[in-house]
Amino acid sequence: MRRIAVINQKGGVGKTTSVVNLGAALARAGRRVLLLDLDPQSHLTLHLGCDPAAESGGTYEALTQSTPLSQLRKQVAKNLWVVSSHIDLAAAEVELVSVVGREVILRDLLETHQEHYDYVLMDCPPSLGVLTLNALAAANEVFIPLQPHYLALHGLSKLLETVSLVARRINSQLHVTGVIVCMHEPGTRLASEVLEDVGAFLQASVGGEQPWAGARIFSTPIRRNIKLAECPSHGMTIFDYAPKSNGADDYAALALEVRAMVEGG
Amino acid sequence: MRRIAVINQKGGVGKTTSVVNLGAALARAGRRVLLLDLDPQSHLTLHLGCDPAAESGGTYEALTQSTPLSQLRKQVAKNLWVVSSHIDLAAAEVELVSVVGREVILRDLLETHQEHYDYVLMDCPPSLGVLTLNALAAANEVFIPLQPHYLALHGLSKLLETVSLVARRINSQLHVTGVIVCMHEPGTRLASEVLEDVGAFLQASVGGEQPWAGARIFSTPIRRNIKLAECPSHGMTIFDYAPKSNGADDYAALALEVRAMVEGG
Ligand SMILES: Nc1ncnc2c1ncn2[C@@H]1O[C@H](COP(=O)(O)OP(=O)(O)OP(=O)(O)O)[C@@H](O)[C@H]1O
Ligand SMILES: Nc1ncnc2c1ncn2[C@@H]1O[C@H](COP(=O)(O)OP(=O)(O)OP(=O)(O)O)[C@@H](O)[C@H]1O
Ligand SMILES: [Mg+2]
Ligand SMILES: [Mg+2]
Repeated sequence: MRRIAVINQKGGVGKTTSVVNLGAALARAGRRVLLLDLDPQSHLTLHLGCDPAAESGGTYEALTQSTPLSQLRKQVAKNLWVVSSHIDLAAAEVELVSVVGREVILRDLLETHQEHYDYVLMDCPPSLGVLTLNALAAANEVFIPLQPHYLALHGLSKLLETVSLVARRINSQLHVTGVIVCMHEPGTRLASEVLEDVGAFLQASVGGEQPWAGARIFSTPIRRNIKLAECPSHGMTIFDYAPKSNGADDYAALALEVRAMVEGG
Repeated sequence: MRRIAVINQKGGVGKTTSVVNLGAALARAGRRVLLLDLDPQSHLTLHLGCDPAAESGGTYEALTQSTPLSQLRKQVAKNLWVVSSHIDLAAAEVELVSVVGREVILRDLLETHQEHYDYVLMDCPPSLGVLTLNALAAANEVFIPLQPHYLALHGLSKLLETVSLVARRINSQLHVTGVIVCMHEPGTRLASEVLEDVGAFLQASVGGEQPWAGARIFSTPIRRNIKLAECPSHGMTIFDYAPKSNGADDYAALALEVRAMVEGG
């Protein structure tokens, strides 16, 4: 089971859009996929047409009451399940401040969840607080959506510092698999300069000890495509909303690349 | 002195870009402007070419030690000062959890700051936590940068709820002046649909009691323009980096509109 934390503390870089559409592409390829919404703003939940205020509860109940995930998950498509979130989750940051083992609550729940999934993707808020820490403690891989704009590299090193800390103190299995280039504007000098810098940074880590040694930039960038911004308003993934769009092509190609890393195809 | 909190809990919608370039446009028009970086990620600080780790301190020292702003501010251009931030500020959320009056620390500092400014603009992180609450308690106006994408309206009502709470319990002077349309893609159906909805929502509040009654959408949208994404890498505002670009035109026009609201010109 590949448990993937999708993180970037920079806002609006494509985390949610990537979790939804990469998750959907993997499900359409026949893999069993569970998506977890760890953002109190519930964008993943809303994007998939679910109700944040669902009676049955979501990630808030999971983190504060250890409610089993099997009670909280909801099927949204063939092979695709989601555990939604609600604004109450914002209170979890403060409520969990002095709870012992507050970063590993989600990991314990995933370990006891009897269902077998091929992929668990965790959508995180734009911060490095306790919600993101739970995802990092529960994950074995990290994917980093990144918009090729100036401050991307600045945020990346801070992010990797946090990953290192979690890997050292809490979760020795954690490693960064790769960076997903999102909202890419091909042919612009800014994008190519930023990606050169990110590539050089990752290259310098090869053979080292850090949890991002060997991390790559996924070779499929996700191009800027208005269809990707439109499909949340219909509660759909890009494959239902605009299956012939660049957005659909790019996320399908990314899913192939992700699967090929371990499945060989 | 117009004290303006620039807020939106949605990530990456143009808060920092707007504080930098609207602030710069107002300074170039001869107004005295103070910018406050309330984001632990220090993007405002970096965008203006300042060092987040400045020896002299920043908003973290202001909030946790009540260091006077006159000791913390730094001049970055004619008529333009900034109080920078540092990653330590992330700790403030937790450090201030049980401090009495934790939301009004900044307001007290602004009130004792002897300098006269025409405008104070406060750049907030993508959250509604204690840092944003401090900005709302210290402000008399709220500007809301908004990207005309689907989830904009969903976030807006949550945001206005928070503004209401602060206005009722802490700061009766607080009112929402307007929404700044950022990263606008003219001619797209998504943008026009979202803006229609936002416009209708604000229109419905006219004549009411809420702190956003009478809020408008500023008539100058800021169009998507790669120059705006490039200038942070040079530590410059758009007016120094690309004075003839659409980005410069749009922020200059927005500044005129902002000034005309009270100065009549
Ligand atoms: N490739 C793309 N082309 C066009 N629009 C996109 C693309 N990817 C995402 N968007 C849109 O950009 C906005 C930000 O994307 P998204 O919400 O996925 O980012 P995020 O990193 O999850 O943000 P947050 O930090 O607030 O959680 C959304 O309105 C989304 O619909
Ligand atoms: N009008 C525009 N055209 C093109 N790029 C833009 C525009 N406005 C902002 N950007 C770029 O988009 C990204 C997000 O903008 P910005 O950082 O100002 O948003 P923010 O709301 O402050 O984000 P955060 O929530 O992370 O604080 C930045 O890389 C910025 O340079
Ligand atoms: Mg998101
Ligand atoms: Mg910002």
